[in-house]
Amino acid sequence: MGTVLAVVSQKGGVGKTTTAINLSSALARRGRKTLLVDVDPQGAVRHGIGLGGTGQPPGLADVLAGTHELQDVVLPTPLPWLRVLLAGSVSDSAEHDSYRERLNSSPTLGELFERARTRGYIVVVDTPPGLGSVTRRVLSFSQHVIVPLQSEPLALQTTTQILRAIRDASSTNSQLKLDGILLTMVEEGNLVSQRVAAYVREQLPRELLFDVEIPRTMASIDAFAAGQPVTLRAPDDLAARAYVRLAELLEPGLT
Amino acid sequence: MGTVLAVVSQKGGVGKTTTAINLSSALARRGRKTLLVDVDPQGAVRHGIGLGGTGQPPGLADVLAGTHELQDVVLPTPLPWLRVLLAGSVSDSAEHDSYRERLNSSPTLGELFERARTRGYIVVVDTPPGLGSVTRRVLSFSQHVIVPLQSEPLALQTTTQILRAIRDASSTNSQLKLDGILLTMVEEGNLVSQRVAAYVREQLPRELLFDVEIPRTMASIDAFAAGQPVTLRAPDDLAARAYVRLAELLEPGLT
Ligand SMILES: Nc1ncnc2c1ncn2[C@@H]1O[C@H](COP(=O)(O)OP(=O)(O)OP(=O)(O)O)[C@@H](O)[C@H]1O
Ligand SMILES: Nc1ncnc2c1ncn2[C@@H]1O[C@H](COP(=O)(O)OP(=O)(O)OP(=O)(O)O)[C@@H](O)[C@H]1O
Ligand SMILES: [Mg+2]
Ligand SMILES: [Mg+2]
Repeated sequence: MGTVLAVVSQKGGVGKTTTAINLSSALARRGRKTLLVDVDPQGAVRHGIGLGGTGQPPGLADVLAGTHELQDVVLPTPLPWLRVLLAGSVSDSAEHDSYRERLNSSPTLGELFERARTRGYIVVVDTPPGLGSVTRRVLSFSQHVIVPLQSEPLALQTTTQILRAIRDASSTNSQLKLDGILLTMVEEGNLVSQRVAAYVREQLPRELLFDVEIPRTMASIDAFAAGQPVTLRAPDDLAARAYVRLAELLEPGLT
Repeated sequence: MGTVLAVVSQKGGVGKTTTAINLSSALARRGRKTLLVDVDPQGAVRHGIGLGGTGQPPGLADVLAGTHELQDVVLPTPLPWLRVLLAGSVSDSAEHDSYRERLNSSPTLGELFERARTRGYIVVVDTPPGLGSVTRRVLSFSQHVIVPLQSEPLALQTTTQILRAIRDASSTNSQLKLDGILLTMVEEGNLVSQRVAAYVREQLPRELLFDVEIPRTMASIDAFAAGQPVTLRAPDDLAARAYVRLAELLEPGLT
């Protein structure tokens, strides 16, 4: 039986998409059947895995709109054990609304997760920033959740809301477990970044914070520009190695 | 007659809040009556202007919920010409939903903008990331909009959706004008950041991109940690000076 792991945050730009892409790649490299699902209408996942180009390849939004079948939009990747379901065509404001409405009222997302789990997939879900209905819908179907936290001032303040949302979600979804908070973009040589990281480490209970932290690296930015997970493009990079360790840490619990 | 200027972006963490805070401070320093309004339930504005602390001081959400009067929640700041309306108490997921619903169905936001404009205020509005109903609601009432664009790979791709949303909004709001795209967090010494900035400058039509660009500076991060706009805390800092120039550029058109 597979499992669903959501990557969520209130704050924008903290590394949700980068984490979803690299964690799922690292899990697949360990030989685990992994399905990366992008539910963010922004559709950023496609860029990080080389399916960028112009326009949006079909995905979840098109299944919800009824123009595509689920099996036609789940795509293979260069990694044998990694499949991906992109966000799909959500190009203007009106479409964003109908996308959200359909996502929240249709059984499609829950059914897709169920099917993937039955086939033994670890489903890694990239979500939009903020505490919206899409994020809560995903949490209602998830068994695991991780929260990236960017190593910048007030990182903790912007985490309280999402932690509360996760507690709310667990009250109606008893299977949901917060695996941990992941410190990201910890910048070597940046005193403020280092101070914030130290502060976060001392403020959060040990079980709430992952031992693994993702450093801010040039290779990470490069990799995204090249449309490849940094874990594949630059495996010796410190961020790449950290994501591999994170997958190592999480994997036993993802069954 | 005052005017409403919205700061919007699809992508998270690109500097909307930092821009809203510093632009409004710089406009106020020029002697213009300015009202900074936070419509993002995340409520980040309060941190950047020293009203952080624990919990959320009352604001827009409380007016919408009917527990506070508008005049009681518009706050003074250390700057004589700057007032601020915070996001207010939106602490859990259920409250996020009702907040959005009320914001979009109640006349409150439009009325507040109207009243501020009648009194000659420039209203600077900080919005949540993404192309949600809140952002579109704000655009329907705005006369000006600026779009921060973080100097990182694929910055342009994540801008097409918000530009389309602005065009949509202009078709029903004929007063809405896109003042420009603002390159932010341009990092000196970071080759990728510099390359992206160069690429953006060559790709975008000159009238669409501000000549002013906001560099990534330690003082900016410091200032937010200290709860003060960088334009006030470190006026010689390059980011502070850039925001002052931006206010200089924009001000004549904001009447
Ligand atoms: N370890 C890292 N080192 C350097 N840059 C990074 C790292 N992780 C992420 N980034 C960059 O930071 C930016 C934000 O990351 P990302 O898009 O993954 O965040 P996000 O939380 O998904 O954003 P959004 O809220 O818009 O969905 C991206 O440009 C990304 O390439
Ligand atoms: N010029 C700058 N130099 C250095 N750091 C900056 C600069 N501008 C913004 N930052 C930092 O980058 C982070 C993101 O900025 P900010 O919160 O303003 O973005 P945002 O678009 O409002 O994010 P969100 O999508 O979550 O609302 C913050 O930690 C901020 O302090
Ligand atoms: Mg993302
Ligand atoms: Mg913000």
